[in-house]
Amino acid sequence: REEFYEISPADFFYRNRDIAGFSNPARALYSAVRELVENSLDAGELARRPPDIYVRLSCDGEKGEEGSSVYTLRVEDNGSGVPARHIPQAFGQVFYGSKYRLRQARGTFGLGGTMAILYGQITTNSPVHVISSADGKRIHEYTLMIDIKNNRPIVLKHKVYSNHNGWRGTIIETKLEGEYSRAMPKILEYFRQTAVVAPYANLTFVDPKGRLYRFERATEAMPKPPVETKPHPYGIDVETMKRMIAVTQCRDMVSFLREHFHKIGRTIALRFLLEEAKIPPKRKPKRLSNEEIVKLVKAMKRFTGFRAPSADCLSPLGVELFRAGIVKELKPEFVSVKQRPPSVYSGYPFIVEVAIAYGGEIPRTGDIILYRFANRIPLLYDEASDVAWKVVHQLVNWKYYKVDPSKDPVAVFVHVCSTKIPYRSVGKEFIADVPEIEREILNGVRDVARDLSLYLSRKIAVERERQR
Amino acid sequence: REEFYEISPADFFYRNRDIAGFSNPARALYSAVRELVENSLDAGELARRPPDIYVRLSCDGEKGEEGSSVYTLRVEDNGSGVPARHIPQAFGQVFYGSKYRLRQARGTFGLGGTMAILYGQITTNSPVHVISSADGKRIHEYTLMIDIKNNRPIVLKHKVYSNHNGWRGTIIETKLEGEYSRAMPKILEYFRQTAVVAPYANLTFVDPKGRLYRFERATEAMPKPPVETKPHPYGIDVETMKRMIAVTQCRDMVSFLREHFHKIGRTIALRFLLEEAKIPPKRKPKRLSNEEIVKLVKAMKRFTGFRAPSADCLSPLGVELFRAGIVKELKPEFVSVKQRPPSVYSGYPFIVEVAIAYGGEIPRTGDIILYRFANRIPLLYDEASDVAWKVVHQLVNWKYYKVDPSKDPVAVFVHVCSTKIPYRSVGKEFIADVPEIEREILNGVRDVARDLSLYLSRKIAVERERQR
Ligand SMILES: Nc1ncnc2c1ncn2[C@@H]1O[C@H](COP(=O)(O)OP(=O)(O)OP(=O)(O)O)[C@@H](O)[C@H]1O
Ligand SMILES: Nc1ncnc2c1ncn2[C@@H]1O[C@H](COP(=O)(O)OP(=O)(O)OP(=O)(O)O)[C@@H](O)[C@H]1O
Ligand SMILES: [Mg+2]
Ligand SMILES: [Mg+2]
Repeated sequence: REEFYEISPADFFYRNRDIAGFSNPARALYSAVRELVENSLDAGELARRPPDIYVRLSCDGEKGEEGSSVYTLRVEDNGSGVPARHIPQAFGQVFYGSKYRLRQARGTFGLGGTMAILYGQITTNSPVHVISSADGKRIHEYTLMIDIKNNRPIVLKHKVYSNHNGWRGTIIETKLEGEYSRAMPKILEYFRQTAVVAPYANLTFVDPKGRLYRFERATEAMPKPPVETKPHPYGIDVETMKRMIAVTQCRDMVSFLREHFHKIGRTIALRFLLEEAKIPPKRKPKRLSNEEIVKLVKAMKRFTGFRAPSADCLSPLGVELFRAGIVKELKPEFVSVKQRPPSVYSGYPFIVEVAIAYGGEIPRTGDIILYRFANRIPLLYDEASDVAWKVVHQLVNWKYYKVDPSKDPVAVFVHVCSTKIPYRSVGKEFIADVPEIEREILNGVRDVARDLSLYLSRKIAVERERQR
Repeated sequence: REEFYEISPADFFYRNRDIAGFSNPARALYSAVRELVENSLDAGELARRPPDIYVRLSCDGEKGEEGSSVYTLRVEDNGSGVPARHIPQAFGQVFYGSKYRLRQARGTFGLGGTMAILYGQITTNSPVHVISSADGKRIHEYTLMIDIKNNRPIVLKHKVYSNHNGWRGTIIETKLEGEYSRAMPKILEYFRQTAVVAPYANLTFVDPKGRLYRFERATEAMPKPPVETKPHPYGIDVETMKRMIAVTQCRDMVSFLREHFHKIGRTIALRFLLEEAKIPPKRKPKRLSNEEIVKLVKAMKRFTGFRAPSADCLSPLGVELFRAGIVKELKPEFVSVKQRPPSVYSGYPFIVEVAIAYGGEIPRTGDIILYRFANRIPLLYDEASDVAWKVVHQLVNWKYYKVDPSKDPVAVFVHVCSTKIPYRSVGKEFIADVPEIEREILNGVRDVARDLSLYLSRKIAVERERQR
């Protein structure tokens, strides 16, 4: 009498789209814009071309229920483009993408762009247009819908044009129900904060009223691109180990460790196998028994001799870039920026960068203003559930730094970059309070708070001097 | 050069298991216990048999890294059992289950039980044993693992026994890495709070130290079971409409509306089609054009003539049961319990039940203690991100009710039941601040706070009288 059945990933996120950030027309408009802009920024960094991103939101004129309407959202970029054979699945299938690797990127789940299109489809029944060139020779234009029940793209049309000026990039145009008046402050704030952490990007936004917002690039210099890395032994588990063993060509344990793991040299591999794992170095990986695999994984987590992961797979903002973005946006009287040394949680390397700004155009809001970023993405929702909020509002003793949060115009900026940001949900809005990350944010905030406190003491001293 | 590929739902939740509540060994132990106990409670309510649930957690003796160990978790119930042909997928496939329907249940996503087993497998490489009888005639024993890459069960063994005493129920035994010392307070609290909202269940828990915890049922009376309902027009979107049209046998719009939707009678259907949707009643549903489908969905959301959804698909605790559970656990000096009338958000009916308790064994913690429940599940994490916390700590003016949160021993209990609880993430720990739900919780808290304030005034008056 109980009916059992399976649902596809697209069906799951269709039924639970609020979990992915598409809970109501205003929030869905914000989420659609940010998911597509983040894809375009990733594509620009991949192509190592300063991104020119153009976003147009126009109202199709039909008033929906209580203030919502149908909008057309168009996002154009000059990034890497999407290879033609992957376009249908990249946009028409949930859990399909190119970001499933150990390298810093905004994209993580293989879900965001597809969700924007899915939401558009279920509210307007219209297909999405994707125009892209990845090789500069041909331009491919697809008209797609999503077969939600089966998590598959439906290609309605596919045209190919020759590419006369070698353009590379991607254009997405989709219709969706939204409510711009409520979404507008968040959308504009998203662009403003993106300009701070991606100052090499030109962002143009035309809103439904035809107003043009331009965020001009402050520099042509692109950040050093992150390099894909291999898994670190501290983060390994039985499943990953079994997959490595299944694909390995290595015929002994030493070369297996050196080939598949991050920074394990011959000496360390031998020491680990003989002293900790107690597995003969000559053993064939494919011949390990199930018990030996479990023993090996446990030994890897215990062994203290592995080198800390390097940060080549990360691409932090850097102190200069971060400072430049903050100064440009808020023109503060004082700024201090610190980059913490690379750290690691569960085998994933991460870097925390913290800044504090005082005065200038920072408003007095009765509390410290917190700006949060992860892998160069601004996080604008669920502040009180984020680890950075916990640090800034619960763990730091501001009095000690001569700061009165209720009176002083202070803003704190926290940027975390990692090969895996521990988001608490697929909506990418807040970060879990992983102990290692919490500790680094706390240390970073204390570093910059110390600088501010010196500045404020000097300021008070100068003021007293003047008054005599 | 960019590698595109797809990942299965099991692979997705393997890589992002922290999103599902399996972030570290202590938390994973809690999540595994709660997911399996919730499955057993759902099964008992389905079978309409007062649940007897036995949970044993034993330590396998191997110390893992920093305090974690391998545990064996065994959960036995006398519920509906799982039909043999569905056992492999119910436990070995993500997004497979029997809870994808419009009827109140703890299960929602088709993910929880499978996650517990997946986590056990990747930390211990051991299979799970599932023993079940759904018909009372045969007992099926499966030994399973999960093919994570392909989201498919792997059946290692399947034995069938004859069932001599007609037992019905399910036994799950799995090995997993955990850390009981850190998880213990939460696990015990989970059982305690479950006893409050499922007082018809016997819960027995044997912990790794061999200590026995018994939560005896307070009543044999089972709640009235929820009845599956049809979608309400206010919650409809284009995708659901297209699926109904694809399966319908109806050959005109009036019977289509009456057949597929919740409580639409002939008169209302005609009025809606003629006045609001402007679609001829004789039209064949399968002949509707895409534009007409969109027009129909929009009209459904606008039309004010549909009847509010009934609450047959819900199964609230009821004032008596809620009061009994609270009195049994906290023996307060005063309790007031209120059930709000059925309400609806996005077409999903819901009922809010609120209680306030004062004195007795309620500790003074410096703030109001908040107990949260959703579909009879205790929510123990992420309190500050939950809509109930926002209401109790930010929206209610306690001074007005003569309550000083920092001094008075006050506990507030909030239970929300719905055909779709708007959880913020698949870990089922906190609820989104959907405006309709927030409003009902606020009204409920004010209702019971008013009663408490009367009690406290009388108490103060009596005290003054005595002192003269
Ligand atoms: N504008 C674009 N330019 C180039 N490639 C793109 C663009 N948009 C999407 N893609 C490709 O399509 C894939 C899927 O995009 P989608 O947003 O659905 O997932 P994702 O970005 O990988 O992960 P996330 O869910 O975290 O956003 C990406 O991995 C990327 O390879
Ligand atoms: N103890 C049990 N007795 C009877 N049926 C069970 C039991 N445990 C699991 N099932 C069945 O297996 C299915 C899958 O369980 P699972 O926990 O993975 O998902 P769910 O309970 O449907 O949803 P959720 O992810 O919200 O828990 C259930 O829908 C139920 O039909
Ligand atoms: Mg993306
Ligand atoms: Mg379940």
